Amino acid sequence: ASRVIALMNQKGGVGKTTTSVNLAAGLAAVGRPTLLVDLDPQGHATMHMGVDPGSVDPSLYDLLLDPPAASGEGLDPLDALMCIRPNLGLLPCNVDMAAAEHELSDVDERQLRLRRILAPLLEIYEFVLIDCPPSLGLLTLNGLAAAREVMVPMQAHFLALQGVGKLLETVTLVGQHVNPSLRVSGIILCMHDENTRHSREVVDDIRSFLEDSSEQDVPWAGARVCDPAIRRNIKLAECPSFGQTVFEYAPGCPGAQDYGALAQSLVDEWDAM
Amino acid sequence: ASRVIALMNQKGGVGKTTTSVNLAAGLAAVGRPTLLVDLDPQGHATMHMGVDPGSVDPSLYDLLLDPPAASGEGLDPLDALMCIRPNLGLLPCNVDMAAAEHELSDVDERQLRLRRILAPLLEIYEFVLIDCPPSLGLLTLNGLAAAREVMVPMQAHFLALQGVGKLLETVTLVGQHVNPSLRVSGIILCMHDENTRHSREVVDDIRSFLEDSSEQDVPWAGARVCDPAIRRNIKLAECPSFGQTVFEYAPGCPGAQDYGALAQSLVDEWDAM
Ligand SMILES: Nc1ncnc2c1ncn2[C@@H]1O[C@H](COP(=O)(O)OP(=O)(O)OP(=O)(O)O)[C@@H](O)[C@H]1O
Ligand SMILES: Nc1ncnc2c1ncn2[C@@H]1O[C@H](COP(=O)(O)OP(=O)(O)OP(=O)(O)O)[C@@H](O)[C@H]1O
Ligand SMILES: [Mg+2]
Ligand SMILES: [Mg+2]
Repeated sequence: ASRVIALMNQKGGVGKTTTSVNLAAGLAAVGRPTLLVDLDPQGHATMHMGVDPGSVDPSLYDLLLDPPAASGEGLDPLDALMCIRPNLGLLPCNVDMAAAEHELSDVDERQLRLRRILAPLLEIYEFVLIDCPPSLGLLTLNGLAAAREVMVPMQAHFLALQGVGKLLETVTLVGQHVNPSLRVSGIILCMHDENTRHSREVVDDIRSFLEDSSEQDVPWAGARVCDPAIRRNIKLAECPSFGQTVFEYAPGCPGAQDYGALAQSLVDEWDAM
Repeated sequence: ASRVIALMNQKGGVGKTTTSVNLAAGLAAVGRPTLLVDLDPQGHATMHMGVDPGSVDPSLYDLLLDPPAASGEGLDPLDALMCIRPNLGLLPCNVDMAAAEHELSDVDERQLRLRRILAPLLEIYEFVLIDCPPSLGLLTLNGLAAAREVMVPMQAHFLALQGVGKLLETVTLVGQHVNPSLRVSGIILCMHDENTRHSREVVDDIRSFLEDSSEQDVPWAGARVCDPAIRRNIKLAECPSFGQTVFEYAPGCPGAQDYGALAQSLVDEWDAM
């Protein structure tokens, strides 16, 4: 079995890509075969790994338009798959993916295409991380339909809390219609200022909300605030410009420590199941 | 004449709302009649001023659906206008505005509605700041069509640079089709870490790009990096939860100093024209 995680939050700039890339790299670094899926037309995860979205061919976009079918037709995901680091594969985005939301809007099984693309790849990869775009549109819905769990990167700020209701409502709808086993397993605190009272208050807010929900029949009943939080660290903002993960760019810096520890906690939790 | 500024950036979480609110408050504080327009269905600017988007009636949304017409029909903007502080008016968002993009998609002059709403208000307000949503959709296009200048809040990070091309392309298109006098007048550096080499390099990148464009026939030929940059300051993330501007919540803190100085620079520039 594989652990398939959608890194999702419709709010922009909260750390989805930074988390997808560096968590994937952390998992690969401890020997777990990991697949990173760049589901965002911005192509930031692809760029972050040093791949140029302008020259990717074929890409995840091509697969979404022509996914593998039971009949054997459709593109083979292995053609788009890039083995970019030891233990780390990438399904890259290319610049045309901006058209996907529109072009997929009235095709068959439009929410299930990514699930079909990933099915054969689950035999190769133990962990799959899906970097979602900052929206609740068709691409994100594909991410949620293909995943088994959702992790929500967010900042511990008041305004960041405002979108959480809508996010959970979307996860619930996807769970009801196309993916009954979908769970929210964690909140990942990104760009975290552990020293401010404001952050602590917002985190307390999140924790008490999750405690209240733990006895209800909701997809986030088992969710927790992930440990550790990811501290703000300029190295994490620098390494994308070099096409590197934080482990390559600045091993041992706080960003590498935090994502490394978070990756290890995901592995330990998985092995214990 | 009035200075009508769209605070625009399709990237999420870059400081559009924090800038719209605190710059508007800074202008009002030095005695300039200022209007804050909450064009974002998230309603964060409205909340930030202590107004509940769930109970606003009528709202900017109602005006967009039924704007004032030459015939005298349509809603009166003064009905939706809220005088929320000395010298500071608000055209508030309400929760239904999420439907606006869809409902406006095939009406007459769908990009020009905000311009018609603002026209009578320019007799009352010297400065108008329009808080745009994180998208390039119909609401943002209304903001760009109604404005005379665009200011772009952004973070001095590599990944933040990636969306700038698309942003400028959109401003150019709006300029060509509906608003020939639209200019990009400034880049506002938000959440700025002045002490890191990475931020300095990105700012140098931006400055040299603007210098190269200064002789071209493009809408950003006159744009500059605004001074001062707005430093990261937790007070700016805290005050929205109290429905206060930073000047009310923590006068004298770095966030108040920076937005106060930026407001003063906009006033000085305007008075000198
Ligand atoms: N812990 C951190 N410390 C410092 N900078 C960070 C950190 N995490 C992310 N960043 C920077 O913050 C910005 C936003 O992060 P990121 O791109 O990962 O967010 P996102 O949610 O994927 O954004 P989008 O919604 O546009 O896809 C980027 O410039 C990134 O380099
Ligand atoms: N200078 C700053 N220092 C600290 N926190 C800040 C600063 N500027 C903004 N923030 C915080 O960062 C987050 C994003 O800011 P803001 O909401 O203003 O961005 P935005 O571009 O309007 O986002 P959206 O795209 O969702 O509308 C908020 O939680 C805000 O309180
Ligand atoms: Mg991203
Ligand atoms: Mg905003």
